[in-house]
Amino acid sequence: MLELKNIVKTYVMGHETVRALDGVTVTIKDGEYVAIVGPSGSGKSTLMNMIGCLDVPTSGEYILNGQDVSKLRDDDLATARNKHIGFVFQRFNLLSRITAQRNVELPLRYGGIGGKERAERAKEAMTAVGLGDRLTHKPVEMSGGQQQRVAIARALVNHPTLLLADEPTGALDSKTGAEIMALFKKLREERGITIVIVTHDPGVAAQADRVVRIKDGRVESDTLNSEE
Amino acid sequence: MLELKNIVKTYVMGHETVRALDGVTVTIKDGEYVAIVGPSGSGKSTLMNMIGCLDVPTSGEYILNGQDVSKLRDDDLATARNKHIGFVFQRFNLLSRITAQRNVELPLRYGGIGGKERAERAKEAMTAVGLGDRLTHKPVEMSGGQQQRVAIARALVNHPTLLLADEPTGALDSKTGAEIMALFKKLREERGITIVIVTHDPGVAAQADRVVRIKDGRVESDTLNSEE
Ligand SMILES: Nc1ncnc2c1ncn2[C@@H]1O[C@H](COP(=O)(O)OP(=O)(O)OP(=O)(O)O)[C@@H](O)[C@H]1O
Ligand SMILES: Nc1ncnc2c1ncn2[C@@H]1O[C@H](COP(=O)(O)OP(=O)(O)OP(=O)(O)O)[C@@H](O)[C@H]1O
Ligand SMILES: [Mg+2]
Ligand SMILES: [Mg+2]
Repeated sequence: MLELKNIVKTYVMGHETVRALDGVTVTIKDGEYVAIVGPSGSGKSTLMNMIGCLDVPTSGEYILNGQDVSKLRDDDLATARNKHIGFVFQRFNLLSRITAQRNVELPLRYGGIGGKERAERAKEAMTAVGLGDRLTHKPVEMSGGQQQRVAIARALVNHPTLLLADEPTGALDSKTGAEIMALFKKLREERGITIVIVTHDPGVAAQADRVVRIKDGRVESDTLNSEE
Repeated sequence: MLELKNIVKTYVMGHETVRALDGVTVTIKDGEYVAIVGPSGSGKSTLMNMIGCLDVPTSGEYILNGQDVSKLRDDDLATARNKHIGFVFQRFNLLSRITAQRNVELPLRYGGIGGKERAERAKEAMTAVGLGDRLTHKPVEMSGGQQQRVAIARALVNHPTLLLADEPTGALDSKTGAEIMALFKKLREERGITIVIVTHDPGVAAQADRVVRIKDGRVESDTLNSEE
């Protein structure tokens, strides 16, 4: 369970201060599927960085699985993040000069998993996203949508309990996008993982249990999707 | 007028050869508004790179404004490209450590435009995309959608006659995306520019005059959008 209480995040640049998050309070239960929507620049990615322990809030409280994240030591935070959280970044953040396979294996290397098992799990994740035949290609040798799917495979390879995906279908055509969404749904049903997804695609948001709308760094609304 | 005749593009990687374009023939008239659609990995960005003279075909013919592009010398090609073509890359290709203003001014620097005029035109382009107050911020200090809009401003700053945009609304929410599409429409009406846009958003494709559908590196269909 995630509990964010009155989270503020400001960025200071010279004389200017940008208040990216202006007091966000939101709770997400285990196994829930939540979509975060909102205008460009409203704070969605910043909120995901907080939830994923990739950045620290300026003020406010974050309780993850009963622990106050601000009290954790750096290496405990890194272990918790690497073990439990899979992150699909909006800008992919792939290493463009190494193969897709080595990109996908990276979380496993940090986790101390051996070479043979790493290779097998990387192949399984790449096949799940429709790129089983591209393991030896580098991101610079792939299309935008293919790179995005490598980023998704990397987020899934460690079998996370919490998947954070920042516009995971942004570079995909509707058919490929639907395949990725079906994969996420399957993971939730089979493994009970918690999914938080940022999207500006109304069709994707409609598949979540809840939609949290962000505007100017605040929660504007938090509504349950009715059963179709 | 652009005329591509039987364009083939292959990428050789070790023992493998990827045939990204497998004989594409398409003609685009001045002032036309054409959308290119198709599955992830089908060859859309590769085709845009050919149209924008950013890469050379493996075989086939490309006639741009009556000139055979393959016969042009490199510096003539660079001048023609910089003077007439504005390009919005799928992966933005911004310089992340310099300000948005300097990013947008870059095409003008290559064109030898003086500092004062550069600054004015950069401000005009950034205001047109809704980021007039972000000139001094660097791409690393901006959201994904804001970075995309900087990339759009940079493509427009040189008042190109041909605008090539590879998924220009991919990182934008529907409202911001609609504002960018309205801006493109206005430029077409006021300046008569030719627009070629890659998109996987059906709403965006519907606004073009024609939709060229690509599949496995070939033109699958080329249809006129009926007047609403
Ligand atoms: N530099 C490269 N080296 C090797 N292969 C490449 C390179 N660039 C693209 N490809 C391959 O060429 C094919 C077409 O890629 P392209 O980027 O044109 O696709 P796309 O239609 O734009 O896809 P997307 O919608 O995912 O952006 C893909 O199979 C891709 O892997
Ligand atoms: N490193 C940074 N330094 C300064 N400002 C930042 C930084 N990162 C984000 N911002 C600012 O914080 C605000 C929120 O950005 P964020 O990336 O969270 O938006 P977003 O909702 O994800 O937008 P998009 O839909 O465009 O991706 C924006 O105004 C942005 O310019
Ligand atoms: Mg974002
Ligand atoms: Mg592409």
